[in-house]
Amino acid sequence: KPRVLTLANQKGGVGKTTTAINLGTALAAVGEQVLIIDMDPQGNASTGLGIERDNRSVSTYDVLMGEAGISEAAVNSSIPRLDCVPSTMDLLGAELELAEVSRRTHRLHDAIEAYCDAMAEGDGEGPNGGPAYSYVLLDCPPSLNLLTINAMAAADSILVPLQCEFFALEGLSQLLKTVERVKANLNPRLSIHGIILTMFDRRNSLSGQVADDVRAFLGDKVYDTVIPRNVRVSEAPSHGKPVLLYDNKCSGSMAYINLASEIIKRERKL
Amino acid sequence: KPRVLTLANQKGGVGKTTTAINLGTALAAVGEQVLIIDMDPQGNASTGLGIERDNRSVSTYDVLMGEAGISEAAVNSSIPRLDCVPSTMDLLGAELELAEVSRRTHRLHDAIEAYCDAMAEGDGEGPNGGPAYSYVLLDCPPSLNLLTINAMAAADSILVPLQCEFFALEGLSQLLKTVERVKANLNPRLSIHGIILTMFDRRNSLSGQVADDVRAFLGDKVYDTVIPRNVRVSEAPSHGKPVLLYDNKCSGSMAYINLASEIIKRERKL
Ligand SMILES: Nc1ncnc2c1ncn2[C@@H]1O[C@H](COP(=O)(O)OP(=O)(O)OP(=O)(O)O)[C@@H](O)[C@H]1O
Ligand SMILES: Nc1ncnc2c1ncn2[C@@H]1O[C@H](COP(=O)(O)OP(=O)(O)OP(=O)(O)O)[C@@H](O)[C@H]1O
Ligand SMILES: [Mg+2]
Ligand SMILES: [Mg+2]
Repeated sequence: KPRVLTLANQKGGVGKTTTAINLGTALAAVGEQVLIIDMDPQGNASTGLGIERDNRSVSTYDVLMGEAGISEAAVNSSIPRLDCVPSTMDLLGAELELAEVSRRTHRLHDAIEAYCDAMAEGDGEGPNGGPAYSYVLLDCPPSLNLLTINAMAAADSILVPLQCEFFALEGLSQLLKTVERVKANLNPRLSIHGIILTMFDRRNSLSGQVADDVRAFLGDKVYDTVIPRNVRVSEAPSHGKPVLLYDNKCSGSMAYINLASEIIKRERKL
Repeated sequence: KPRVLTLANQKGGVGKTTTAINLGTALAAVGEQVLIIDMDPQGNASTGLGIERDNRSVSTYDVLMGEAGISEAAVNSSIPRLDCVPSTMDLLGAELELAEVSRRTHRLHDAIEAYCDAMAEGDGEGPNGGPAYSYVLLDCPPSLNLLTINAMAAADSILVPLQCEFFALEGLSQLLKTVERVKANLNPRLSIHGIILTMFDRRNSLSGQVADDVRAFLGDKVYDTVIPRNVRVSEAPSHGKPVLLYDNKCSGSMAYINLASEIIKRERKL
């Protein structure tokens, strides 16, 4: 069974998509079979992985509506061992369309279960004939809506990217409350994997203050690795590549490689 | 009747709240009576204006539910001629609670109309005995949900903050489509006031490319004023102040003052 990790934070622009893409790439680089499911109608994760708009004929929307399985929706990215279920703007309508549907909070959970069952029955082959996924990453939109709830209900654990800025701190306690509620009512196995400090700017004393506050509040739930603000990171998506491929020597890439090894170490201890 | 302007963009972290706070402050500084309505459950605009969590006993949630009028919900900020209807996390439940209610897309529009009617009947006095508002600014959450639709249905015009980054460009055409749909179905007077380029970084060639792309695509819908990335802007909210008060000589403040005068010039031409 794959480990399912979700990137969530209702504050916008904190690095959810950038972390999903680069953590996924780093895990694939060390030999894991990775699937990224884009749960955001904006489709930034799909674009950042180089999946053109006209190569999204089957998407996350179809999976949530039950019209396609995960194997059918997954497409190869240009990165070995990294597939993606892309998203389109159709996903905007999902919340309304699922309002009256049973198990509307578990549509994604059920789709992943169906994929696992098919894997168990079959010859252990994954989609497109490849091997089975060992990691599934879920990239969430910036809200606590049905799409994010579906992701939390399907996940084993949640990674919280947190921008080192004042407004980003405000939403943290609400996010943690929502996680507790999902754990109590929808998904008892959901845990907090950790908090990732992103866009840390050494020149800006605010970054340091926010980092200190978060570590004081959450202790070792906060990863040691801090992702610096690094212009190469924001340039990479316009080339349809993760920064790890666009410029693997820049400070952003080094930090994502360190983060991946830190996460894998934590995974091994679990 | 006040002019109602909404700050909207479903991409997260592009500067919606920062622009609402600082544009509101600049308009108040030149003598306008301004109300900012915080439509985001995160409540960043309320916090950035220094409104403590325990001073939000009446909030945007109550206004949308019809349990309080705008006059009752508005509180003074520390800035002369600038009031705010604060928001709390209760607003997260509004979308579900309004699902079966009639005119659910026009709850805010109807509340503003009721305020205008009360003003016309009364002696022209605004809330807390002050004068009537000439500008109402609406700060939206990062999504195209019922809260943002309510803001667009209530607005005369929309201002679109656009971060000079690649992912931010991706969502622009979808946002413009949504505006057209709201204009056709819910609010025929809705127009696009303009696109504000934010967090422009001179050291980063990507900023220039994005700015050029947007100007090529939308021409003079894009304001001349560009808001630079400036660390003083991100420090100000931790002091509960707009950057215009926190450091009125920094490049961020100067840009917001220029933006306000450009917007007022456009308003005069309308
Ligand atoms: N370490 C970094 N250094 C510089 N820029 C970054 C970094 N991480 C992310 N960015 C840029 O910041 C912007 C926001 O990041 P991203 O889109 O990943 O955040 P998000 O949380 O997924 O946003 P949304 O809430 O809209 O989904 C993007 O333009 C991205 O390229
Ligand atoms: N010109 C600027 N220079 C530097 N930092 C800025 C600038 N404008 C905004 N910021 C910071 O960037 C972050 C995002 O800005 P802001 O919260 O205003 O965006 P938003 O679009 O309202 O976000 P959300 O989508 O979560 O509502 C904040 O931490 C803010 O302080
Ligand atoms: Mg994203
Ligand atoms: Mg905001």
